[in-house]
Formats: sequence, structure tokens, C-alpha cells
Amino acid sequence: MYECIAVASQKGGVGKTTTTVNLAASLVEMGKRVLVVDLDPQGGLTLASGHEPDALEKSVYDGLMKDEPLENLVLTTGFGADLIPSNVDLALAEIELVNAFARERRLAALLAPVRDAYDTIIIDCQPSLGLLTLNALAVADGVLIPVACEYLAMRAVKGILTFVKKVQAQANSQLKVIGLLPTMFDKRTRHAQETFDALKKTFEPKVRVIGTIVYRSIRFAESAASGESILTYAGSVPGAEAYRELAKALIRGEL
Amino acid sequence: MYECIAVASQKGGVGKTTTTVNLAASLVEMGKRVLVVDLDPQGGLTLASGHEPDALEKSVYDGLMKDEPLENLVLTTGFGADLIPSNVDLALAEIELVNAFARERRLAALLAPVRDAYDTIIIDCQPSLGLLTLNALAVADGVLIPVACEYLAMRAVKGILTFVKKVQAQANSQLKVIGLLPTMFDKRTRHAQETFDALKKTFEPKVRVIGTIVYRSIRFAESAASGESILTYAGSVPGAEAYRELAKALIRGEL
Ligand SMILES: Nc1ncnc2c1ncn2[C@@H]1O[C@H](COP(=O)(O)OP(=O)(O)OP(=O)(O)O)[C@@H](O)[C@H]1O
Ligand SMILES: Nc1ncnc2c1ncn2[C@@H]1O[C@H](COP(=O)(O)OP(=O)(O)OP(=O)(O)O)[C@@H](O)[C@H]1O
Ligand SMILES: [Mg+2]
Ligand SMILES: [Mg+2]
Repeated sequence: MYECIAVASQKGGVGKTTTTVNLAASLVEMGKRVLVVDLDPQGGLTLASGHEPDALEKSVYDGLMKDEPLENLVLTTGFGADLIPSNVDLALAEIELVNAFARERRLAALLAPVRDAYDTIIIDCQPSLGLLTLNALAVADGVLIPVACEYLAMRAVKGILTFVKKVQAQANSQLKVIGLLPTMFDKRTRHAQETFDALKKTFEPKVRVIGTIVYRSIRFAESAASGESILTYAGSVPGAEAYRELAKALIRGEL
Repeated sequence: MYECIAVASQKGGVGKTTTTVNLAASLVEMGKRVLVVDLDPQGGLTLASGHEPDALEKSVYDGLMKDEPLENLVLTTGFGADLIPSNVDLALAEIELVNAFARERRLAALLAPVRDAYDTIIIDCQPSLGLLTLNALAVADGVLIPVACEYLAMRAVKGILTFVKKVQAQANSQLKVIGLLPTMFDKRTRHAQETFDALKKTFEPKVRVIGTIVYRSIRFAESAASGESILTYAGSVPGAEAYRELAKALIRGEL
């Protein structure tokens, strides 16, 4: 199984945060020890885990830029994983890192002491390919790319794959592309199926389009508001099953 | 009417690009001369306008960083507005601008020669509050904030409003918040109405929640693939009417 998974795409709103929460929850349900890291200044993962970004005393920013030890940052979540939270302070890091020493290895250094304490670490990236996402890809051994089954999201895939190739060549040769995870697939529309078909035609066999599809359901937005994962909030929706399947495939080493 | 509108939010996938295309198309339909600017390295607006970001000889990056005159950058669109396109080169600008002179006024300088040639300029921002979005807010006299009617998008509103306040205080005192534009409102769900109600309760009367709601429709994703606006692709969907109403309200100075 991957020790560290980055969930990344520069396209906004494709389900990066939702995938991080629900994949982590599924792995926890199967007995794995999981740490999730919020690497987005919006603090979406922190919010979806039931915490208030503005109320944090310390966040991932302090770990990256102020040498705060990791154990002072870790919070619990409603879905059984541990969390390194974030808030708007993290936006400063993007600018401060530009002229910093070993700027893409800050996250790797922060996580190093706990790699053995968890079966896997999952990093939720912000919707841009800057220095924070570079930090995530430099420490990860796998990158999962959610793709909303809509035209503009599909067109964004080439951009993240190009960025990943650069990272593999210059910062982390161990990084593998786990695959493209189809999300927000609306069964009632032709457009979703057409986009999914185009995704397979354009990227396979070089890049895997993960067979597990996460169907669109309003329960996902509702579960984010509840601080729970979809598994406990609305465990019978098809999307919940999809994340459990994804977790199983990762545990079995099929992805 | 606003001379220059920035469409901004750090939350991804809330309809920034879709709003830029369809508001521009609605204003053109009402006889206005409109320029749209793609300030997102993903090139979503460029794609939705029927162009290929990777095939561009020059883009907004060249105008911002290489003193390329604007007239060498302007393209036409399928919805009657002019476009300054972008592609992945623009991602370099975010880093190159950090140590540049007058770094937040580069876009203002690029647009200055054509301000009189258009009734309004609309800038599509990327999903982050960095130097590119700062450039947009520094030149705009109005900022439109799309908010998907879902929990995580609502929670992101405070972040963009705080950023706007900073810009108003330090870079552009003329900048006004046009309002929060409710998007992707799914009539079939309670969650959308609850989010909309929470939006009004949390932000009004200080910030206007625009009464025109853009309802969810797959036709928006399809129209982006066609290079047309929703007005010509599927003009009878409720969302199309919403953008026309928004354009009217802007022309009449009601917003
Ligand atoms: N399968 C799904 N069906 C319906 N809604 C979904 C699904 N997955 C996520 N959502 C909702 O769509 C919105 C976007 O998802 P999310 O915030 O996870 O995307 P993101 O890629 O993390 O966004 P950002 O780019 O802003 O970080 C959220 O409101 C979320 O609750
Ligand atoms: N009212 C709507 N109903 C349904 N789908 C919509 C609506 N508005 C936009 N969309 C679709 O939702 C997706 C996200 O919209 P869009 O790309 O415009 O958001 P954005 O804020 O520009 O995203 P980014 O943060 O990546 O720049 C696109 O696939 C778009 O076609
Ligand atoms: Mg997110
Ligand atoms: Mg966009």
C-alpha cells in the first residue's frame, strides 16, 4: 500500500477534499491507521473534519515554517483519522517558500518523524500547482487525481500530469500516478458518460482511469457540513461504496 | 456600470469561469462591448471560448511579463466578446511576480490602453488568493463572488471578503463588492436552500446576496465543451435567464 498519497488537481471543485475524507474514513474502517494533512489555506479538510480553521492555535503553517513539532499540531477527526489542520496562515507559506532553503522538502521533513506511526498519510492539495502542491508531491509515493466527469475538469488532467512528470524527474522519482478517479458522475446525463469515455480514450493505457466511479449525490455536500464521512452520514449512497472499493483496491495493492 | 469586474473566489469549482462567459455573453447580447481576461493558468476561460491554450503563440503571460502589447493578444470568442487568453505559462508569473517591481499593477498597465474601447472588462480569476488575483482586484472597480450553494463553498466566502478588504485598504480603494452570486443551486435538494438561507443570514446586510440564483444544469458543462455561452447553447434553461437578469441589473446600476 502507498505510504503517502497526495490528492491533487489544479482544477477546482473536483472532489479533492471529499476524496481525502472518504478514502481516509474507508481505510480506517478497514483497520488502518491514517493521518490526513490539509495543505489548502481554505482549510476545507479541516472544516470537513469538524474543526474551525479560524480557531486553531497552531496549524500546518507552523510546522512548515516555524519548526513546530508535529505532535503539537495533530487533531482527531470524526472519521477516526488524525489530522494536521490548516487555515489562511498557510497562504503566507506559498510566498515565503519562494526564497527558502530546500523549499520543496519542508513537508517531508515535518512528516518524517511519524511515517511509522501511520499505515498511510493522505494529503489534500489546494487547486493550484504551486510550491505547496510541490511539497506534497515531493513526499508522496502516490498521487490520486480526482476528475469531475465534466468537460473543463477533463481538460485539466493534462496539466497535472505534466506537473507530476516534472516532479518525478526533478524531485521524487518514487512518485507514481495511482490513477484518475472519476467523480461527480451524474447518471442522469449523457455528458458524464461522454466525458468518462473521452477520459479513457485520451489517457489510457499510459495512465489508469480507476474503474470505481464516484456518482454525484448531494449527501456529499451535506456530510461535509456534518464533520462526518459519507460512510456514517449516508453510508448507502453509491458514492460511499465507491470509496470503500477504492480503499480495498489500495490495501490489496491493485492500484 | 462597472468598467472592470473581477470574478473571484479561492474556492474551486464554484462557477467563476462559467459566470465570466455567460455574463459577458449576456452583456454583448444587450449591445455592450466586452473584453474577457483569462487570469487562470488552467486556461478554463480560453477553452470555454473555443480556443486551445496549448496552441497559443502569445497569451496574457506575455502581456504581463514580456511587455507584449495588448493588441497582439486579443482573440474573438464564440459569444461576441474579445478575449485575452491564457495557458500554463501564466503559472510562471505567480512566482516571477514575487520579486517584481509594481507587482500588483501589471494587469492594470496591460489593460490601460483599451479601457475606453470596451464598456466593461471581466477578469476570470484562478481559485487562489495570490499575486494574479491581487492584480485583478487592483484594477477592478467591482468584484463578483460566485458561491456554489453547498457548505464548503459558503464557508470560503469569509476568506475572499477578508482578502478584498485588504486590497481595498492597501491597493484599490475604488473596489466595491458587487455581491455574492448563488450558483449551482439544485432545486431538488434541501441543502441548497439551507445554504442560501445561511448565506443571507451570515453576510447580509453588509454584503449583498444577489437575488438572481443560477440553478444547477448539466447544460453548463456541455456548453463549455461547445465553446458557446449558455445563451445560444441552451438559452431556455433557468440558468441562462439568471445571467441575463444579472447583466440587466448591472447595466441599470442596480448592483
Ligand atoms: N460525488 C459528489 N457528488 C456531489 N457532490 C460532491 C461529490 N464530491 C464532492 N462533492 C461536493 O462538491 C463540492 C466540491 O468538492 P470538494 O470541495 O471536495 O472539491 P475540491 O477539489 O477539494 O475543491 P477545491 O478545489 O476548492 O479544493 C463540495 O461542495 C462537495 O461537498
Ligand atoms: N449552474 C451550474 N450548474 C451546473 N454546472 C455548472 C454550473 N455552473 C458551472 N457548472 C459546471 O461546474 C464546473 C465548475 O464550474 P467552473 O469551471 O465555471 O468553476 P470555476 O470556479 O471557474 O472553477 P476553477 O476554480 O477550477 O476555476 C464546470 O464543469 C462547469 O461547467
Ligand atoms: Mg479542496
Ligand atoms: Mg475557472
